[in-house]
Amino acid sequence: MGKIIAIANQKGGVGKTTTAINLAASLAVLEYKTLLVDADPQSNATSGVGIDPKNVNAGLYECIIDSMHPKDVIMKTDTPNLFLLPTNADLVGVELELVNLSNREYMMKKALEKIKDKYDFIIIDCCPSLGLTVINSLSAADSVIIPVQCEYFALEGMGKLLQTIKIVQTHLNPNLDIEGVLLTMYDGRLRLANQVVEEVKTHFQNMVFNTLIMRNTKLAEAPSFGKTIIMHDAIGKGSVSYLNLAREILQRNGLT
Amino acid sequence: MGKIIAIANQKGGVGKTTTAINLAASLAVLEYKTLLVDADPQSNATSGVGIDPKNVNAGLYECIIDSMHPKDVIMKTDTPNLFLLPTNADLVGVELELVNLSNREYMMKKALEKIKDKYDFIIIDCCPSLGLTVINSLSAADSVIIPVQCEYFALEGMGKLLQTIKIVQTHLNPNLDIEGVLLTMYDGRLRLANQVVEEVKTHFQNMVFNTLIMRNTKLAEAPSFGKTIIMHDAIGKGSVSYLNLAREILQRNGLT
Ligand SMILES: Nc1ncnc2c1ncn2[C@@H]1O[C@H](COP(=O)(O)OP(=O)(O)OP(=O)(O)O)[C@@H](O)[C@H]1O
Ligand SMILES: Nc1ncnc2c1ncn2[C@@H]1O[C@H](COP(=O)(O)OP(=O)(O)OP(=O)(O)O)[C@@H](O)[C@H]1O
Ligand SMILES: [Mg+2]
Ligand SMILES: [Mg+2]
Repeated sequence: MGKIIAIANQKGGVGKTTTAINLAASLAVLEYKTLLVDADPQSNATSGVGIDPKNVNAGLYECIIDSMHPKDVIMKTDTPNLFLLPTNADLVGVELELVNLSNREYMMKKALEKIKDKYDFIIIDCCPSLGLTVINSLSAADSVIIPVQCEYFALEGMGKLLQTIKIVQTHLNPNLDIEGVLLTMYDGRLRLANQVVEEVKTHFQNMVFNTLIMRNTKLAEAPSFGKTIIMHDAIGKGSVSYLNLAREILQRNGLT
Repeated sequence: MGKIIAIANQKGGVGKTTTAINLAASLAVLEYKTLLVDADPQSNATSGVGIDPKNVNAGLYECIIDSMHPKDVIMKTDTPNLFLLPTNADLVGVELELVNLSNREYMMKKALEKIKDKYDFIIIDCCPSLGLTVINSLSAADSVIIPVQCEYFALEGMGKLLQTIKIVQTHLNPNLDIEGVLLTMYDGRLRLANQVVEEVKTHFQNMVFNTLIMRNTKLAEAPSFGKTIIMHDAIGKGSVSYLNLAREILQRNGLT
C-alpha cells in the first residue's frame, strides 16, 4: 500500500521541487516503485525529470476536475521505478474551479486513491502557497516533509505552516503526520545558516532529519538537463545527500 | 503623482521581497517619498523592515475587503522617506473573498488610488503565484519589475509570467509597462548563472536592467535584523547594487 508524502512550504524557493524530484529518484534507485506528482502549475517537477510541460495534453488538472483516471496520464521517466503524474499550466485554474465544489478539499485524494496501491511511495511537489491545491495535497497525504532553506525568511514562515498542518489534521486528515523537517541549501561558512540550523533543531528537536542538504551547484544544474541528480552526478554530494534522506525515511518507516 | 511598480514573479525565492524592500529603501535614501506595499500573506516585506506582523492589527486586507483608508494603516519605518502598508496572515483569505465580487481585479487599485498622489513611488511586493492578489497588483501598477534568479527553474517560468502580463495589459490595465527584468543572486563563478544571464539578455534585450544583483550574504542577513540593506551594510555590494538599480530606474523615467 503506497505511502503518500507531500513536500510543502509556502515560502518560495526553499527546495520543494529539488527535494521531491531527488527523493523520488533515490527511492526508485533503492528499488521502490515511486510516483512523483507535480501539483504546481509552474510544472518544475515535470520539466525537472525531462518532460516538456507543453507536450502534456492531460495531467493532474484533468484527474482532479474531469475525473480522468491517473493511469491514463502517468508517464515513465528515464529512471527505472520512477513514474510521473505530470502537470501543465492548466493547473493554474484549478483553485477557482474547486472553490464552489462541496468536497473541494478531497478532490486530489479521490484521484490518487485510484492508483495508491500500485506504488510503494507517492511524492507530491506542492506550489509555494497555502491555498486549495496545497490543502488538497495535505488532505491526500499520509505525511508531509517541510524543506527549510537555511535563511531567515524561510525560518520565519514555519509557524504559519505548522498552524495550517494542525488545521488540516483537525478538520480534513487526522492521519497526517509530519515526516520531518529538512534543512536545505546549507552552507557551513555562513553565520546565518548556522544560526538557522541551531534555531530549527532547538524548536523542532527530533522532527528534524539528520540528513542535511548542502548547497551544491550540481543540484541546481541537473534540471537544466532534465535529469535527476542521480543521473546527472551520481557520486557527488547532492546524490549522496538525497540517497541518505531516502534511507533515513525508510528507517523511520521500519523498511530497512 | 506617484508611480506604482509591482515586483512580480510566480517562481518562488527569486528575490521579489529583497528587491521590493531594498529598491524602496534606495529610492527613500535618494529623497523620494516611497511606500512599500506588502501584498504577500507571508508578510516578509513587513518583517524585513522591522515590523512584527503579529502587531499589525489592520493592513492591506482591511484596505481591500473592508475599504479601510490606507492612511489609517500605513506605518513609518526607521528609514526616512520610507513608509509601509503592512500585511498580516489575514491576507491568505483575501483570494477566496474576492472571487465572487464583480470588480474583483480592481480592489487593490481602488485602495491605492486613495493615497497614490501622496508618494513619489509605491512598490508592491507580490506573492509567488499568478492568482487574484497578483492580478490585483498588476491591475493597480503602472509598471512591473520581474526579478529572475540566475538559475534554471526561474528562467523556465518567464514565458508564463509574460503571458499573464499580456492578458492583464489587454483586459485589465492597458497602461501596464514592463519596467525591466532584474537578474538576481548572480554568482559569476557558476557556469549555470552565466548561461542564464546570456539567455535572458538574448531574449529580453534592453528590457534587462544593466544593474545585476550579485549573490551577497549581507542581503540575506539584513532581514534577520529587521533592517534594509542600506541600514545593515551601507557601503557593501548589496547596497551599491540596489542604489544603482534605483538610479537606473530614475534615469529610465527621466527623473535625474
Ligand atoms: N541544495 C541545493 N543547492 C543548490 N541549489 C539548490 C539546492 N536545492 C535547490 N536549489 C536550487 O534553488 C532554486 C530553488 O529550489 P526549488 O525550485 O527546488 O525550490 P521550490 O521550493 O520548489 O521553489 P518554488 O517555491 O518556486 O516551488 C532552484 O533553482 C534549485 O535548482
Ligand atoms: N542577492 C542576494 N544574495 C543572497 N541572498 C539573497 C539575495 N537576494 C535574496 N536573497 C535571499 O534569498 C532568499 C529568497 O529571496 P526573497 O525571499 O527575497 O525571494 P522572494 O521571491 O520574495 O520569495 P517568495 O517567492 O517566497 O516571496 C531569501 O532568504 C533572501 O534573503
Ligand atoms: Mg517548486
Ligand atoms: Mg517574497
